[in-house]
Amino acid sequence: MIKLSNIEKTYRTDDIETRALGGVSLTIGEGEFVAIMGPSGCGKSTLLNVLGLVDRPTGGRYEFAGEDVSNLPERQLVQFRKRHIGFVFQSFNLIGDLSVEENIELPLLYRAMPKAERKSRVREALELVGLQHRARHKPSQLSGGQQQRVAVARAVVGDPKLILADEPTGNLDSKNGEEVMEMLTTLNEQGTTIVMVTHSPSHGAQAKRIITVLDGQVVPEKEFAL
Amino acid sequence: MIKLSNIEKTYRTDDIETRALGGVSLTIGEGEFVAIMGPSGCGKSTLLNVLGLVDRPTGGRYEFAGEDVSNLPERQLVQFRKRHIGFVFQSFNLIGDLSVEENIELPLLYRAMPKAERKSRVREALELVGLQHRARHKPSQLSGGQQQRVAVARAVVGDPKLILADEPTGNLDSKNGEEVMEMLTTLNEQGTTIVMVTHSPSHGAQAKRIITVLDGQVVPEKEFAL
Ligand SMILES: Nc1ncnc2c1ncn2[C@@H]1O[C@H](COP(=O)(O)OP(=O)(O)OP(=O)(O)O)[C@@H](O)[C@H]1O
Ligand SMILES: Nc1ncnc2c1ncn2[C@@H]1O[C@H](COP(=O)(O)OP(=O)(O)OP(=O)(O)O)[C@@H](O)[C@H]1O
Ligand SMILES: [Mg+2]
Ligand SMILES: [Mg+2]
Repeated sequence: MIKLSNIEKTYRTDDIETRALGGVSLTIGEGEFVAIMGPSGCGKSTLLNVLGLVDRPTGGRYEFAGEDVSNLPERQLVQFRKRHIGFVFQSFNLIGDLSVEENIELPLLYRAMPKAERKSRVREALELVGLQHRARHKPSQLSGGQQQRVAVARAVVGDPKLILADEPTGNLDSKNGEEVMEMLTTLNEQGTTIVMVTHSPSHGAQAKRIITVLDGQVVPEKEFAL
Repeated sequence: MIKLSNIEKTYRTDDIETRALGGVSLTIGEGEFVAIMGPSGCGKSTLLNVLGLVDRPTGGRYEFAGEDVSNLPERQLVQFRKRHIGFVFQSFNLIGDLSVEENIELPLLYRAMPKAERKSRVREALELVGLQHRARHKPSQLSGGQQQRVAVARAVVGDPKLILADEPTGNLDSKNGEEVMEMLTTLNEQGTTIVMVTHSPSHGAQAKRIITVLDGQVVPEKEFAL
């Protein structure tokens, strides 16, 4: 489903050049549940942003479901992303002026879906993360972990083919963290492909495969068979 | 050093009233290292904001080093806070237009400190969190964990009497997380009082005392002696 070949991502700031990803190649099959782990600053969010069509690579090729998406024009990229991908951002990226339920509804506005169905799906997603009683609040009126759960709800509400989650349990206590992991596992059993960045070894272990990143490169997986 | 008596904090949004803290009383002695734990949304950040003079309680009394600070006028509150308290916010609160080193320097601008000494302290704080090579970057050019480390560096640079840290390792891999815990432990051995909110049981265990919060109330500590 996903094929990255020699992906490069370099950031330039005045005189400093940061090679965030240096020649990353990997394949992720449909229905897989992959965890991405590695030290702070090694390139995990950058990799997820490339996978999620949020960021363009500076080099290399990205094939999604057989289609070369590395050079799609902006408008097509956005359409593709909104329809197929659910993204949980590391810093949530909730819209401050919209209520919790309006935030969660956003991905559904990109489809031809009747209002009644949108409302019922939003309510379902809110119940999955236990935040029904906060539907009308603004993000700034929520705790850190509640904001994170809204971000998770927004990523799953549209039942996307691919869910990319950047540290979805980083601000959650163990019980809420387990509930999010349970939701992701259930979605995966129903066929959703999941790629999750995590710093938690116990949550990483709940995925079916772990990809380790170090200094912008993927560590060859067979090293772990030693 | 810190004495909270019957602290109340209620938020009102249109028709909904949220009692974030309902009658919290606790004492923290100088030089203690306390962890605050509890489920998402139970009131930990609110408690830390009251302790850090970032938020005023809606009821109750707060004595800091013998002085009643519950009703200080705004200007005095800010002065007091800047001089005595270092705060690591759950969402970092870095200033986007300032570089990493300018962000870390901020608490030092509130004192009569010569420029050369400020610069050397900032450099020291950067080295403590391993981000010397990112000094001139803007926060938006850093990874989530790097931003969190800048927030930690800014909290410790002024060598404050009290450090309040709201989930300071939530976005860090185990190695970087351990380095932050080591830094806090060392500061505590040198006499700094530390109150840290954490979701990580292993980091909570490195504190000398754990305060559990549930639904806006402190759970009586002697229950754990059973
Ligand atoms: N400005 C606000 N207006 C209304 N309610 C608020 C506001 N800020 C916080 N709350 C509510 O107060 C309660 C406590 O929030 P707090 O941020 O202290 O939780 P927390 O324990 O830090 O949670 P987390 O572990 O998720 O960070 C939550 O239910 C939250 O929704
Ligand atoms: N806009 C940018 N400009 C310059 N450098 C950047 C930019 N964004 C990211 N970087 C750098 O790219 C590298 C990889 O960043 P990335 O956010 O992918 O790390 P990460 O593995 O997700 O880290 P963390 O675990 O701390 O979230 C980091 O060294 C970071 O400083
Ligand atoms: Mg990241
Ligand atoms: Mg909090």
